[in-house]
Amino acid sequence: VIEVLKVNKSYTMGQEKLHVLKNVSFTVQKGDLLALTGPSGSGKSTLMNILGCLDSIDNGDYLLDGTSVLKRNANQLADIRSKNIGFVFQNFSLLSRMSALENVELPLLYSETKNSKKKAMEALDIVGLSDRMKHEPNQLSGGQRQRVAIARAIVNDPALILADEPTGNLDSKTGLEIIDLFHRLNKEGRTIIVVTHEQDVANECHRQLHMLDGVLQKEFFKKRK
Amino acid sequence: VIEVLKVNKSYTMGQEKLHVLKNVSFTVQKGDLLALTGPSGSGKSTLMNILGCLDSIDNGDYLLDGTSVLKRNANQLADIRSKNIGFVFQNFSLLSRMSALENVELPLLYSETKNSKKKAMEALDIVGLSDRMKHEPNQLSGGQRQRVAIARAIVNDPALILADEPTGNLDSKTGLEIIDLFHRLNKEGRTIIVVTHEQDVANECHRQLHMLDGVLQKEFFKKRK
Ligand SMILES: Nc1ncnc2c1ncn2[C@@H]1O[C@H](COP(=O)(O)OP(=O)(O)OP(=O)(O)O)[C@@H](O)[C@H]1O
Ligand SMILES: Nc1ncnc2c1ncn2[C@@H]1O[C@H](COP(=O)(O)OP(=O)(O)OP(=O)(O)O)[C@@H](O)[C@H]1O
Ligand SMILES: [Mg+2]
Ligand SMILES: [Mg+2]
Repeated sequence: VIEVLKVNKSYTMGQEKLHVLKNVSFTVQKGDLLALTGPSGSGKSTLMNILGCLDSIDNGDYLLDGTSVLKRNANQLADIRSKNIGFVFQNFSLLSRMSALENVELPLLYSETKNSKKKAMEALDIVGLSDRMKHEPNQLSGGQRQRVAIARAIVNDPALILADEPTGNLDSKTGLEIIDLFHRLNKEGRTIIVVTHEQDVANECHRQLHMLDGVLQKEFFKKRK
Repeated sequence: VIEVLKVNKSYTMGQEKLHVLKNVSFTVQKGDLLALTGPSGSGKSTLMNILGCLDSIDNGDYLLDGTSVLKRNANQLADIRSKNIGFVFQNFSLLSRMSALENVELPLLYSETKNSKKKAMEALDIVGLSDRMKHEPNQLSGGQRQRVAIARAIVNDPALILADEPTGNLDSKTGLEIIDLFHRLNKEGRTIIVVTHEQDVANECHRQLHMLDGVLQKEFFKKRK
């Protein structure tokens, strides 16, 4: 379960201070499938990086399964990330000198999981890239790189998946296959938060949170699928 | 005017040869606004890189304003790119150590255009980023980086604009502003080719070419807007 309590986050650049997240509060239950929408620059990725324990907050609190992340040290946060959270980065963040397979296998090596190569191949097969395993990122199309990033995020069977614009570079058919994948993973009990600017992707989620200029809007509740 | 004649392009990786563009032929008239669509991995960016004189072809021909690019040397191609073509890269290709303003100003410095700073500021203002001019790419959101890439492509008033997925990271409202911008530039007589996987962006164009597995499909002609 995720509890975000009055989180504020600012970036300081020289004299300028940008207040990007303003008193953001919301709760996510285990097994939710939630869309986070909002204009470009509204603070979605900044919030996702905090949820993924990749960035700090200025004030407020963030509880993951009841424990505040402020009470955990860097090693504990790294441990939580590698075991429980799968993160799809908006800019993919693939390692350029490694093949698609090696990129997807990396989280399994960190968490010392067995059969890492076989699991990485299965994840690439699920996103439709079993014929591109040996390609390095610069030998792949934009949407193929994005799908490698998705495969890497799901390979470790995480309890929480945070996907930042996972279909931005995909055509509708391939994009729907990824949404179907998220539905399947969600039915297995995984909690999923998807940042998207495509309304038909947001409509596929159970809940939708909308961000405007760092302020979370009143939630428009949807019926469960 | 662009004439693509039976272009073939393959990538060789070790023992494997990937035939990515297969006998691609089409013509674009001056002042056309054309959408290029197709599934992820179908060859759109590969074709765009050839049109932008950034990549070579294996056989066939590509005539730009009546002259084959095969007959031009590297200096001439660089000259054509800097003066006549604006390219929006799918992965933005911004220089990380330079501010948004410096990134947009760069093409003007190459072509020794006057008032480069003022023109760069105007281009950033057109894409809605006049309050982010001093930010470096890693201090910008995904969609903001994409808009800096668009500003850089238009700053030199190019006759031909090649935009590879220019709205992939933008919310609908910001995306429509970019499409409106392309409409305005097209009405001024510029030729524009947009790769997109968003059907409503493709519908805003005069023509639509669809790529499937490296083969250009029969064109579905639309009435002029
Ligand atoms: N440098 C390379 N070496 C080997 N294969 C490559 C290389 N670059 C691209 N490819 C392959 O060529 C095919 C076409 O790639 P391209 O980037 O043109 O696709 P695309 O239509 O732009 O896809 P997307 O919509 O995902 O961006 C892909 O299957 C890709 O794996
Ligand atoms: N490191 C940084 N330093 C300064 N400002 C930053 C930094 N990172 C982001 N910003 C600013 O914070 C704001 C929010 O950025 P964020 O990436 O969260 O937006 P977003 O909602 O994900 O946008 P998009 O949909 O375009 O990806 C933006 O206006 C951006 O310019
Ligand atoms: Mg973002
Ligand atoms: Mg592409």
